[in-house]
Amino acid sequence: SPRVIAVSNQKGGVGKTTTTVNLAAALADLGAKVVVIDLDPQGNASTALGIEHNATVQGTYEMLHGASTMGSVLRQSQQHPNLWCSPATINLAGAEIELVPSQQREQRLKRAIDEYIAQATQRPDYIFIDCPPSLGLLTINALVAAGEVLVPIQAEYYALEGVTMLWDNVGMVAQYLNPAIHISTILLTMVDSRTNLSREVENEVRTHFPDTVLTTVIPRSVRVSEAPSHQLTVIGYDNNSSGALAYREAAIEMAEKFAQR
Amino acid sequence: SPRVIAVSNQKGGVGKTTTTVNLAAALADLGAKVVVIDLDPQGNASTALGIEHNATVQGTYEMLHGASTMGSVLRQSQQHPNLWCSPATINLAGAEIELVPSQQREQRLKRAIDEYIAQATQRPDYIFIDCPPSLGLLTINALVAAGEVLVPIQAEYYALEGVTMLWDNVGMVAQYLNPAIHISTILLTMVDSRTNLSREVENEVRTHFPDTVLTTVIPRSVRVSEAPSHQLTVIGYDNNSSGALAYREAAIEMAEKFAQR
Ligand SMILES: Nc1ncnc2c1ncn2[C@@H]1O[C@H](COP(=O)(O)OP(=O)(O)OP(=O)(O)O)[C@@H](O)[C@H]1O
Ligand SMILES: Nc1ncnc2c1ncn2[C@@H]1O[C@H](COP(=O)(O)OP(=O)(O)OP(=O)(O)O)[C@@H](O)[C@H]1O
Ligand SMILES: [Mg+2]
Ligand SMILES: [Mg+2]
Repeated sequence: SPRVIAVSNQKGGVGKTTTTVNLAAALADLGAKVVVIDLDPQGNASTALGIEHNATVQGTYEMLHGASTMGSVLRQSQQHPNLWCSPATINLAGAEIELVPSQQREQRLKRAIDEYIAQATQRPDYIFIDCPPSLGLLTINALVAAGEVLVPIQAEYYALEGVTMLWDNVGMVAQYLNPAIHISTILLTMVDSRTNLSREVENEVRTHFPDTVLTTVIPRSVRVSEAPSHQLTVIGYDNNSSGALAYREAAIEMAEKFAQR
Repeated sequence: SPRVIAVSNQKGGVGKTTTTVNLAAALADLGAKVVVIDLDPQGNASTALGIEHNATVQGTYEMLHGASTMGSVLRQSQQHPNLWCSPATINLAGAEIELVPSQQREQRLKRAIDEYIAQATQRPDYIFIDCPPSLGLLTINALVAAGEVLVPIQAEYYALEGVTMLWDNVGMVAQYLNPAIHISTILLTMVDSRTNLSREVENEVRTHFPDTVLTTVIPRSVRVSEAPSHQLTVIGYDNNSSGALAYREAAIEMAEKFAQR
């Protein structure tokens, strides 16, 4: 059955979206069937994959409210044919407040995914969920639906400070809502080996999470940040750039690590 | 009466906290009395100002629930004696869900600030509110309590894409909850004039928001990102660095612009 991976970190701007779309693209180009669920009202993952997400589009919002099935909202990426995306529209911004008083508010995403997997003619190999920078109901839905969490950590001081909070929250979800959820993977992003700060953060992370952090790190590279303005992943925008290479390596390392579990 | 400024942008990692603490520090060092309200459960502003914010501390959470007054939770910065901070503790993470069913849920912060201003022996000149990267109830509370919004925009593609969403949200709060709220200031952060992307984003912002964006921009500078690991603002950490200089200039430009209104 598919690997369902929530990409989460409540710290903002650490590379959640960039990691989601580029790992997904790398795995899709290797022949895997990959789904990306954009769960962030900003819709950055939808933008990076070139998927329309104006307010009239049916997407993740309708899926959470049970108005549409996941199968009906998935859109295929032009650039990576094995990659499908459930777009985030502006309506998603209201979902957190709307869901608070509703029934089974934490299980909405899980029910939609389980239903999709049960009826899909070709089951996906990977389902990535791009989370917003918070630990509210949208992220809780992702942590309940997923089997594992991938945490991007930017090589900066604040990003390190927030990891304990995230670790505790995943623990709470595991205790009360989804016993399977755990942090399986940490990926260091925007690493700049020329600065002391970046090296110090990397050392800290490797010391505290030796079995979880990938050997591959993603370097800071302007090609990575240029790609979304062309509605492309960096894999599609400049496949020989240091960022594209690093994401392809990280995808392979992640797949191999899982196989050896 | 004091200028109450919400520093907000739902895009994560654009420099909200860094801008809040460094503008506040620059104004405090010029002799103004400044208050920073840390409204982000991550507590990054509290960290940068060297203010204790473990779970036992009374802070912004207690203030929102009416359990403590603002005057009783404010702590003085060691480094900048004119600067006081209401710390964010981990309890704040639950506040968004807790506040949804409560009375006057959008007015909690405003009531606490108004009460403080009414009874303070020495009124502050500035109150900055550091918002989390979302448009949920915490940020709505800030937009209701404040008289204006300062929007940091990182010189990156996604940061530009999110501005319309923020603009619309501020408009909604102005229509239904706080007629005074408006985006008064845009500050470009992490500008790297060597890259096309950065120059293009700056041009876009200056074209679309000519009267709102400050002339001063904040350059990307590793000294800025090193400062919080020493529990210091960059003004206190390396006052001659390009980042410190830029934040001092931005503070003066903001004060002068307001005076000429
Ligand atoms: N390796 C990299 N090199 C250079 N820039 C990068 C890299 N990774 C991400 N970026 C840029 O950094 C910014 C933050 O990345 P991204 O938006 O993916 O983070 P996020 O965690 O998804 O943010 P949010 O918290 O808002 O969801 C973006 O402008 C992105 O283009
Ligand atoms: N001018 C700058 N030069 C270099 N690094 C910077 C600069 N401004 C901010 N940073 C770094 O970029 C990261 C993001 O900044 P910051 O945390 O202030 O953004 P934020 O918008 O408050 O994030 P969040 O959305 O999580 O609240 C931090 O690690 C910070 O140290
Ligand atoms: Mg994102
Ligand atoms: Mg912040």
